[in-house]
Amino acid sequence: MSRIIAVTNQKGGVGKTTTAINVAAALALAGQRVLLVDVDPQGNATSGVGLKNQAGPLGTVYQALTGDEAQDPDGFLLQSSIDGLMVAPADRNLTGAELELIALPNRERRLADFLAPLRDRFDVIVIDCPPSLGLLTLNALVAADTVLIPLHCEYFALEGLADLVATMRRVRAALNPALDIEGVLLTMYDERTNLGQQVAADVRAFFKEKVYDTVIPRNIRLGEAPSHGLPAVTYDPRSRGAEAYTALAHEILARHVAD
Amino acid sequence: MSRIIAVTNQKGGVGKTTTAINVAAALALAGQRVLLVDVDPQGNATSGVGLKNQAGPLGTVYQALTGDEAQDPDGFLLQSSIDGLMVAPADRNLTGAELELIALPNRERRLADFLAPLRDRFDVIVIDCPPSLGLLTLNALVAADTVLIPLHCEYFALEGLADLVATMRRVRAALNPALDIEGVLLTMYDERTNLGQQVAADVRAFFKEKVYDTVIPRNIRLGEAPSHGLPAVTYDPRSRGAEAYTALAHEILARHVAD
Ligand SMILES: Nc1ncnc2c1ncn2[C@@H]1O[C@H](COP(=O)(O)OP(=O)(O)OP(=O)(O)O)[C@@H](O)[C@H]1O
Ligand SMILES: Nc1ncnc2c1ncn2[C@@H]1O[C@H](COP(=O)(O)OP(=O)(O)OP(=O)(O)O)[C@@H](O)[C@H]1O
Ligand SMILES: [Mg+2]
Ligand SMILES: [Mg+2]
Repeated sequence: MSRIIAVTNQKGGVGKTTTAINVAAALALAGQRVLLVDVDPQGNATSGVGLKNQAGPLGTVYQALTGDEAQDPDGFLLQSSIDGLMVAPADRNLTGAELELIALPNRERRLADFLAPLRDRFDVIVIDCPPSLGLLTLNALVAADTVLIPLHCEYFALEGLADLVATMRRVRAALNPALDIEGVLLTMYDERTNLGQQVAADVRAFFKEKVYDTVIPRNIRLGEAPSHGLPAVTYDPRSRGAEAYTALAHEILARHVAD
Repeated sequence: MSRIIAVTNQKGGVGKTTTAINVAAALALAGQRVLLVDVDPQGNATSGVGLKNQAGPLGTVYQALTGDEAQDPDGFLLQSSIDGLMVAPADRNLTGAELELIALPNRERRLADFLAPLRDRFDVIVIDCPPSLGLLTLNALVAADTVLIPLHCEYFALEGLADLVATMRRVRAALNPALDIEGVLLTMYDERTNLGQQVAADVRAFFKEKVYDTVIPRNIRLGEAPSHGLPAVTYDPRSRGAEAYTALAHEILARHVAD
């Protein structure tokens, strides 16, 4: 079922990295062969799985995107601490990549070209995106089959959805006709507040069955896990946050079986 | 005391916009002449003060940055609902501005040139930045006298500080020698968690007296206010969030008197 899923939302701090790490790890724990690709210059997904400042034999995602196209993709992958989970790490050189990519041929497809030969070795490839709609996110939208959209149930997060949906429409028209929504995930959900309930109702009305049944509650263990270099699903598997991401991974798998 | 303060941190969702809006509004309510400049393509600061989809007679920040340099800056300003607070609104065209600015002369100084003639009409100019270290944030760092860094007391937010400080050092060396730190603001602080206390202790050890005494607690009214198009300091002035931002505005003023 080799599938490339871009985890994206240009609104900052909505749980993209936390979702990418924990979905990738939970799918690996469920027996899938998973690759986590970090295209965010902040490198939070890389450090969140304990690989901060590490690179493959040929380098990081930065070299994979800006270097010679004939490189062996294996040279950019690292084994994580979890069986079945490999990682293509980021480094802060990616900050400059947006400017460098502009001058390169094929600038929107460089990530798609890098991942193409890896497709048959992984069941799922998860891409963590930066909080913007620039060339790095564009590369992820061109490479991906589907987009998983984490959404913090607050007003500003709702506002940004229209921009994201419009960008996806433009990518579909010009660069990646098959791009679809994998799902919309409500994160840091606090059912006690009116705001949370209102935004959740608006999102379900707009995206309908694309909204996952699984909702991620606010849970401090999700905030603590990265400082230990571990996904929450291995750092504290019985926490509410870890259990929610494990349920989400199973919901994602069940949706594909139904396909 | 005309001062240009860039509110920036490339980490997403740490409270940049909430801080920019409420500091600008609280300073205006304290009798200062304030301009709030929105250079984030998301336009959250613009909608957070009730000016969504509005533009000045000559346009928005997008036109001010990419258009002809001889334009009258007044043509890009709007009056907010608060006496003493003017706004230079953003629009989503700014998403493309990063690519367009690259080809323009003076590309890092276009915001500085736009704000220069406005300096003597305002006591404080507050710039809300996007969650990245691209050309829009670079323009803000070149235009600013100081940087106000909102920091969410969590692991990933701490990680990004090194990149921000390194970028400021590069800007100081090449483009804006006087750039200094206005202050570091602890936001969404929850003193009940170990993580919050640990990160706060690390930040105070590193930034010392630059860290504001005022700390912003997590407070739902700060999340609700933008959906009413009002800063929290006018939407619900007695809320813990509004009182904290009012205290912060007075701490900022007191620090300048001491200069
Ligand atoms: N459900 C949750 N409960 C509690 N804390 C969470 C939850 N999800 C994420 N966090 C914390 O909130 C912060 C923001 O999450 P995260 O970094 O995953 O968001 P992001 O969308 O990737 O941010 P950016 O836009 O900067 O890439 C992090 O410190 C993370 O640890
Ligand atoms: N102290 C607080 N208590 C509760 N909610 C808050 C607080 N500060 C900000 N928020 C809410 O958290 C979310 C993130 O804040 P905000 O949008 O200001 O961050 P930002 O750094 O500007 O994000 P971005 O990186 O996307 O520009 C918003 O929904 C906001 O309403
Ligand atoms: Mg992230
Ligand atoms: Mg913002």
